[in-house]
Amino acid sequence: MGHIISVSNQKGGVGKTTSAINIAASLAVAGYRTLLVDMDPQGNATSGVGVDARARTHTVYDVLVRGCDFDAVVCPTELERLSVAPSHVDLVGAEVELVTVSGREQRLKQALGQIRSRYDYIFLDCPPSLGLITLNALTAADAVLVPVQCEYFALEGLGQLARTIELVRRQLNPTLDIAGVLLTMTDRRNNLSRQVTDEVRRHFGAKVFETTIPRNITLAEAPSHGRPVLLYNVTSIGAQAYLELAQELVARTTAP
Amino acid sequence: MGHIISVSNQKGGVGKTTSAINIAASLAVAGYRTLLVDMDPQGNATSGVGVDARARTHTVYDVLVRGCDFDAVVCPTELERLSVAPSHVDLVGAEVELVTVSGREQRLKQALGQIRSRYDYIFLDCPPSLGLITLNALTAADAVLVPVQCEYFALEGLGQLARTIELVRRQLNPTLDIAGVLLTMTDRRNNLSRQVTDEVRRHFGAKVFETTIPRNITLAEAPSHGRPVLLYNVTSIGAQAYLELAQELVARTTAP
Ligand SMILES: Nc1ncnc2c1ncn2[C@@H]1O[C@H](COP(=O)(O)OP(=O)(O)OP(=O)(O)O)[C@@H](O)[C@H]1O
Ligand SMILES: Nc1ncnc2c1ncn2[C@@H]1O[C@H](COP(=O)(O)OP(=O)(O)OP(=O)(O)O)[C@@H](O)[C@H]1O
Ligand SMILES: [Mg+2]
Ligand SMILES: [Mg+2]
Repeated sequence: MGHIISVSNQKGGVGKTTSAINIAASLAVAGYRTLLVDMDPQGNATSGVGVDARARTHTVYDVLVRGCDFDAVVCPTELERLSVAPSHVDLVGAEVELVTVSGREQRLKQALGQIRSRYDYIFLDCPPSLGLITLNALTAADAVLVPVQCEYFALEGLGQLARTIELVRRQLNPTLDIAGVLLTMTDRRNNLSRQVTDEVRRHFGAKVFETTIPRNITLAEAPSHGRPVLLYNVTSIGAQAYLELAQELVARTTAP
Repeated sequence: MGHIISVSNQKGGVGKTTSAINIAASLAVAGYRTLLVDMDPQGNATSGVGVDARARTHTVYDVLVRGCDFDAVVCPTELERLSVAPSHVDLVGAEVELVTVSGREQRLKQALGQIRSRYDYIFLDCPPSLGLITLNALTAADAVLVPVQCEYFALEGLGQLARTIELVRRQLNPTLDIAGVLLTMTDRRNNLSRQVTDEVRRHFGAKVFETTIPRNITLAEAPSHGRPVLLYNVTSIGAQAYLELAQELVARTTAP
C-alpha cells in the first residue's frame, strides 16, 4: 500500500521541490513505483522532471477543483518507475474557489485513495504556505517530510509548522506522522549552518534524518536540464546524498 | 509623499525579506524616513529588525482584517528613521476571512493612505505567494521591486509574476510601475548564475538594477542577531551592496 509523504514547509526556498524530485527519482531507480504530485502553482516539480505543464490537458488543479481522476493527470517521466502529476498556475485560485465546498481539505485524499495501491511511494510537493493546498496534502499524507535550510529564518518557521501539523492531526488526519526532518544546504565550513543543525537536532532529536544534503551547485543545475540530479550527474555529492537519504527513508517506512 | 514599494516574488527564498530589511535600513541611515511593513505571516522582516511580534498587541493582521489604523501598529527599531509594522501568524487566515468582504484588495491601500505622508519610503515585504496578501501589496504600491535569485527555478516564475502585475495594473492599480528587478545571491564563479543573469537582463533590460547582491554569508547571519546587516557588519560585501542599491533606488525614484 503506497506510503503518501507530504514534503512541506511554509518557509520559501528551503529545498522542498529539490528533495521531492530527487528522493522520488532515487526510489524509482531502486525499483520502487513512485508518483510525484506537484501541488505548487509554480510547477517546479513538473518542469524539474522534464514535463511541460502547458502541453497537458488535465492537471492537479482539475483533481482538486473539478474532482477529476488522477488517471487523466498522471504522466510518465524519463525514469521508468517515476510518474508525475503536473501542477497548473490556476492552482493559485483553488483556495478561493473551494471556500464554500464542504470537505474542501479532503479533496486530495479522496482522489489519491483510488490510485495509491499502484505505487509504493507518493510524494506531494507543497507550495511555501500553510493554506488550503498544503492542508490538503497534510490531510492526505501518512507522514510529513520537512526540509529545513540551515539558516536562521528557516529555523524561525518550524514552530508554526509544528503547530499546523498538530492541528491537522487533531481535526483532519489523526494518524499523520513525521517521516523526518531533513537538513538541507548544509555547509560544514560555516558557523551558522552548524548552529542551526545543532538547534534542529536538539528540537527534533531522532526525527532528524542522519543523512544531510550539502549545498551543491549540481542540484541547482539539474532542473535547468529538466532532469533529476541522478540523471544529470550521478557521481555528484548532491546525487549521492539523495540516494543515501532514499535508503534511510525506506528503512524508516518499512521498519518492523 | 512617501514612495510605496512592494517587494514581491511568489518564488520562495529569493531574498525578498533580506532585500526589504536592508534597503529600508540603508535608506534610513541615509536620512530618509522609512517604514517596513511585514506582510508575511512568517514574520521574518519583524524579527530581522529585532522586534518580537508576540509582544505586540496590534499587527498588520489587525490592519487588514479588523480595519485598525497603522498608528496602533507601527513601532521603532534600533535605527532612528526606520520603523516597522510587525506581522502576525494569523495573517495565514486573512485570505479566507476576507473572501466575502467587498474591496478586500484595497484594505492596505486605504490604511496606508493615512500615514504615507510621514515617510519618504514604505516597503512591503510579501509572502511567497500570489494570493490576497500580495494583491493588497500590489494594489497599494507605486512600484514593485522584484528580487530574483540567480537560479533556474527562480527564472521560471518570472512570467507568472509579470502576468499578475499586468492584471493588477488593469483591474486594481493602473499606475503600478516596476521599480526594478534585483539579482540576488549572484556568484561570478558559477555558470548557472551567469546564465540566469544574462537571461534576466535580456528579458527586463534597463529595469534590472545595475547593483547586484552577491551570495554573502553575513547577510544570512545578521537576522539571527535581529539586526540589519549594516548594524551587524557594515564593511561586509552584503552591507556595501545594499547601501549601493539604496542609492540606485533613490536615483530611480527621484529622477527628473
Ligand atoms: N542542496 C542544495 N544545494 C544547492 N542548491 C540547492 C540545494 N537544494 C536546493 N537548491 C536550490 O535552491 C533553490 C531553492 O530550492 P527549491 O526550489 O527546491 O526550494 P523550495 O522549498 O521548493 O522553494 P519554494 O518555497 O519556492 O517551493 C533552487 O534554486 C534549488 O535549485
Ligand atoms: N545575498 C545573500 N547571500 C547569502 N544568503 C542570503 C542572501 N540573501 C538572502 N540570504 C539568505 O537566504 C535565505 C532566503 O532569503 P529570504 O528569507 O530573504 O528570502 P525570501 O524571498 O524572503 O523567502 P520567503 O519566500 O520565505 O519569504 C535566508 O536564510 C537569507 O538569510
Ligand atoms: Mg518548491
Ligand atoms: Mg521572506
